[in-house]
Amino acid sequence: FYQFTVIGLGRFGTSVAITLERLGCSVLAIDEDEKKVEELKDYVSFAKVANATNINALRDAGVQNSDVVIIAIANDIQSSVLATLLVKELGVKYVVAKAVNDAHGKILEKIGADLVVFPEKESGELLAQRLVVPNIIDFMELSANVKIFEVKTSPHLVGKTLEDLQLRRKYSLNILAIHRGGDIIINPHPDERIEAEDILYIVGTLDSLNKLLMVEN
Amino acid sequence: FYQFTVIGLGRFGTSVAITLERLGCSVLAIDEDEKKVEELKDYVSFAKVANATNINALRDAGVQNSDVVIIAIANDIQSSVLATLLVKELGVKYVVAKAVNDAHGKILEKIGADLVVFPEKESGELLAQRLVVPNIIDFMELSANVKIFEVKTSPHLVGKTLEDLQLRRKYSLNILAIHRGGDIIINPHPDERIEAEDILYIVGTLDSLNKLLMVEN
Ligand SMILES: Nc1ncnc2c1ncn2[C@@H]1O[C@H](COP(=O)(O)OP(=O)(O)OP(=O)(O)O)[C@@H](O)[C@H]1O
Ligand SMILES: Nc1ncnc2c1ncn2[C@@H]1O[C@H](COP(=O)(O)OP(=O)(O)OP(=O)(O)O)[C@@H](O)[C@H]1O
Repeated sequence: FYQFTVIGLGRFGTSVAITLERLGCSVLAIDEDEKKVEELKDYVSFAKVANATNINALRDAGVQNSDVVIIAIANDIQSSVLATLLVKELGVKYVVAKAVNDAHGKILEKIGADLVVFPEKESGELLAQRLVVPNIIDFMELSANVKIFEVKTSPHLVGKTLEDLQLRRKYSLNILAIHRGGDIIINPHPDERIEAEDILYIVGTLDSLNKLLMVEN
Repeated sequence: FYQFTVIGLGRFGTSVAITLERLGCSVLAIDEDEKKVEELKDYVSFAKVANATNINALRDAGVQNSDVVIIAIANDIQSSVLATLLVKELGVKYVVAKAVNDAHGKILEKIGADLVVFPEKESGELLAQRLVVPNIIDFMELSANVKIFEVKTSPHLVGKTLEDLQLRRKYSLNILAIHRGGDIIINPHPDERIEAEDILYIVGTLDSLNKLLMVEN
């Protein structure tokens, strides 16, 4: 597994650091705020106080030994940009940087960030999709318009078989899996009958999914 | 489609509002900061300046006519909690509130939020998963340990058929779909041969996916 450094222990940075450790990685967590480092030190492999706009502080902390560095300083655009530049100068191969808007994102790309992320923007888009079709729990993009949707079963689907519903012919939808109780049924048969608590994994467009879920509602 | 109100036009709230409009919904965007309202008014159906901790201001703005209200005020916990309480008092059926930490989230639930979201925490977890297995573009949870992973093809998989790989027998993995160029192949046949630019949609645990992608690397 790779060695990671997370710089900036706001809500986003903290979540990245904790999740990486939970997945079995070794994380070096850095923040200039001693209090933030103190709060996190029991949850990560290494936690150090350092100002990420000071290249010596970064070197002393050992950042150059990381395969991946995540720069999660957000509101201070100048510090975020400078820290990204310095971490690249230290020779780190893969640098991820959080941006607060498109302009900030472009600057980060220009100065060498390998991946720019917009956490609030991405989670806002995700929530909006989940709200537009209330049954949608989550989704994953397959292409510009086609997604895999994780949906709660609508009452009017309960008791019907997949064949009754004619998902492919009537709605151009494909059901990939059903999560029922503790079981996952992959590629369910046409005679599989939908039950009230089923979670369905369906491929198609949002429009066709809407048609399926809105029918008889 | 439902009528939505978004209160609090930070990065998260703005993203929710714009995405809802893009999906065809009608959005009322509210913020106490005139500048934020001004910046968004060309992208939403209605944009009004209002202090969300004032019930008369909310009523004048017409918030009670919305089916769903998203309260995206974050750093000011007191305002976020009061706004949530007032919006519920106005009779809005479904209220989503952004929380900055677990304590804030518990308070919001207690005072009536129907859904509490932690955008920075959720996107931090997502990024961490994407980084641990570098091929992972995205994933969706099927159950506590099983996920649908969207992955880039590893070089050592290219040219092999699904049957060669014995995904089910060797790795307990199932390939649900292949995204190749503009096409999506659902439930590919065992004789399907993997190509260099394929995006694979695979069901299984992170551990088994890791084994598949790390073999011969
Ligand atoms: N030069 C620096 N060196 C190290 N840490 C820094 C530096 N500048 C800012 N930080 C730290 O980055 C962290 C995140 O910063 P910021 O306040 O921009 O994000 P935030 O909006 O709180 O983030 P989030 O939305 O993820 O909660 C803070 O804990 C701050 O102490
Ligand atoms: N009482 C209130 N009534 C209306 N709007 C409010 C009120 N209090 C705060 N806001 C607005 O909520 C918005 C978001 O607030 P906040 O600063 O907490 O979030 P943020 O950290 O910038 O959010 P994000 O992380 O989504 O960018 C701001 O635009 C602010 O003007």
